[in-house]
Amino acid sequence: MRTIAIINQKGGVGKTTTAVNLSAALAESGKQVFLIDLDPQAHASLHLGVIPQEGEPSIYDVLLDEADIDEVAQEVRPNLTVLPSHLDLAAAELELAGEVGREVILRDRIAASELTADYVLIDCPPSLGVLTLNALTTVNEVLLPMQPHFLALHGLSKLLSTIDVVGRRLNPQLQLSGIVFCMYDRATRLAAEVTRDVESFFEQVDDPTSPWAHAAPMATKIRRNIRLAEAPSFGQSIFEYAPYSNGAADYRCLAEEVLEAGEQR
Amino acid sequence: MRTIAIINQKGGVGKTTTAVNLSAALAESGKQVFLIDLDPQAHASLHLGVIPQEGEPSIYDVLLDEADIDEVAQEVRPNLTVLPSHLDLAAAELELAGEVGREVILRDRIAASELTADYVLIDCPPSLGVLTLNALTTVNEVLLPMQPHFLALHGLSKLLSTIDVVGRRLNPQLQLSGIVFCMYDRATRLAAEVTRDVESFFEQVDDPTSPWAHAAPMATKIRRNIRLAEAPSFGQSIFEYAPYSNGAADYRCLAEEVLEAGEQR
Ligand SMILES: Nc1ncnc2c1ncn2[C@@H]1O[C@H](COP(=O)(O)OP(=O)(O)OP(=O)(O)O)[C@@H](O)[C@H]1O
Ligand SMILES: Nc1ncnc2c1ncn2[C@@H]1O[C@H](COP(=O)(O)OP(=O)(O)OP(=O)(O)O)[C@@H](O)[C@H]1O
Ligand SMILES: [Mg+2]
Ligand SMILES: [Mg+2]
Repeated sequence: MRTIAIINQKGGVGKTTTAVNLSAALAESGKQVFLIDLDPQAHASLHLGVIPQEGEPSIYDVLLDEADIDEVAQEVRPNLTVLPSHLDLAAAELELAGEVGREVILRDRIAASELTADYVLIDCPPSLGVLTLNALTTVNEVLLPMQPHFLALHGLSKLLSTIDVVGRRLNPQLQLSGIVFCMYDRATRLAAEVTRDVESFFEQVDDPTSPWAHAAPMATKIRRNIRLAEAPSFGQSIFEYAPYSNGAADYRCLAEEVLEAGEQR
Repeated sequence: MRTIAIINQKGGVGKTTTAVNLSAALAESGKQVFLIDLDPQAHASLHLGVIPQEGEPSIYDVLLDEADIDEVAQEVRPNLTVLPSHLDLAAAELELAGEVGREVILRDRIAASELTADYVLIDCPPSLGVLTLNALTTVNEVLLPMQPHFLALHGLSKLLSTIDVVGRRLNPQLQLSGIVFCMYDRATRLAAEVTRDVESFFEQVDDPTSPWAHAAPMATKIRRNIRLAEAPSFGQSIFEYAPYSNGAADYRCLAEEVLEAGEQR
C-alpha cells in the first residue's frame, strides 16, 4: 500500500486538482484508491460530486468522535473511495490543541479500520497545522505540487524543515518523493527558469539520510488547461469531463510516472 | 485619505499583485500612496525590491515593539512608501493571542504616527486571523480580488461575516467597496459564468445597512498575463517591467476606476 500526502502550504497551487485527478487516473488503471479529503474547504470531495451535508458523517467525526472510517468513506467510482471532508473540520485545529498525540489521530484511526487499498492519497489544506501534520505522520511519501512562478521556492524551507522534524520525531519512513509542476505555462521563460531552479535545488542535496535526498521534479508537467478548472463544477474528474483535453493527457502521464516509481520501490 | 485593505482568505488569487500594481499606478498618477505589507511572506515588499533583512525593522517591530512607523517605512518610488514585512511576523498570531485590543494595534500605531497619504493600501495574508483583523479595523474599504473559478464564491460567506462582525463591534465605517477579478482567462465560459454568478450575488443584497450593500465587481478585469508573474522576480512593478503589456494596461484601468470611485465618495 503506497501512501501519499499532497502538500504545499501555499494556496491555489494545484493540490486538490492533483489529488483528485491522480486518484481518478490510478483508479482507472485498475488500482484500488482511497482518497482522504483533509481540507475543511472540502474541495476534493466537491470535485468528485460528494456534497458535505449537515448530519452526514465526515472526516471530522473520524478525527474528533472516533467515527468508523469504513462507515464514513464512500465508494464514488469503480476502484475509488473517498473519505469526505466538511467545513466543521475548520474547528479541528482549536479542538485538538490540547489533545495528547493530536498529530497521529488519523494514523490511529486508519490502523483501527479495515482500510485496504493499493494507493492512499491525502489532499491537504494550505497550511502546516495539525491537519497537515496528521497527513505527514500517516504517509510514507509526500508529493509537492508547485506553480512554476517566482517565489515558488520561497516557502519551501519551512515545508522541508517540517518534514524533517516529523521524520525524526514521529515517522521515520517519511520521504519527499516528488515535486509536480502545476499550471505550467508552456513556452514562457518564467516556467522554464523556475523549473531549472527547483531541479538544481534538489540535485544539490548532499545528505543521503535527508528525507528529500531522493526528491526530484516529476518529468510530467501539468499544463495550464481551463478544462481542469471547469471539471469540478460538474463534480467530475478530468477524465469524465474532458477525456481528450491536455489536462486529461497530463494527469494520465503523471499517473503512469507514479505507477512506474511504485514498481521500483 | 482613502484606506483600502486587499483581502481574500484564499491563497494565490492575486492580492499581492493587485496591492503592488494598483499602488504603483496610483503613485504614477500623482497620488501619495502608502502600502502596508501585512503578510509574513513579505511578497509585496519583495515585489518592489525591498528585501527583508535581519536586524532591519519591519512591520513586525511596529506591531510588537511599538517601533515608529515613520522610521520603518521606506520611500521606494516617487509618491510610493512601503511599510515592509518580515517572516518574523508569522509569530505575531501567537504572540498577540493574549493581548488586549490585539485587533486594533495597527490602527493605533498609525494614529500615533505622522502618516499622511492620499491612499493607504494594505496587502493581507491568506487568512482571517489577527493580521487581517488589524487591517479590517484600520481601513474604510475592502477590495476583494477573486479568481473567476468554480468555488470562488465558496469561501465568501466566511469573509462577509467577518466584515460584518468587525463592522458592528470595532469599525462602523467598514465597507466592502469592490471586487476585482484577477487571472481572468478571457474567452472562457468558466470566467464568464463565475463573473455573472458573483455579479448577481451582490445585486441581490437587500439590506441597505449591510457593509456590502454597495459592493460590486469592478468593471476592470485583470487578464492572465505572464508579465505580471515575471515582474516580481525583478523587484519591479508591471509599469517598470512591461509598461506596454496587457497586465500594465489592466492595472492602469483599475487605478482609473478606483480614482473615479474616489471622486464620488
Ligand atoms: N493546470 C491547471 N490549469 C487550469 N486551472 C487549474 C489547473 N490546476 C488547477 N487549476 C484551478 O486553479 C484553482 C486552484 O487549484 P487547486 O484548488 O487544485 O489548488 P489548491 O492548491 O488545492 O488550493 P488550496 O490551497 O486552496 O487548497 C482551481 O480553481 C483549479 O480548478
Ligand atoms: N493576472 C495574472 N496573470 C498571471 N499571473 C498572475 C496574475 N496575477 C497574479 N499572478 C501570479 O500568480 C501568483 C499568485 O498571485 P499573488 O501572489 O498576487 O496572489 P496572492 O493572493 O497574494 O497569494 P497569497 O495568498 O499567497 O498571498 C503569483 O506568482 C503572481 O505573480
Ligand atoms: Mg485544495
Ligand atoms: Mg499575497
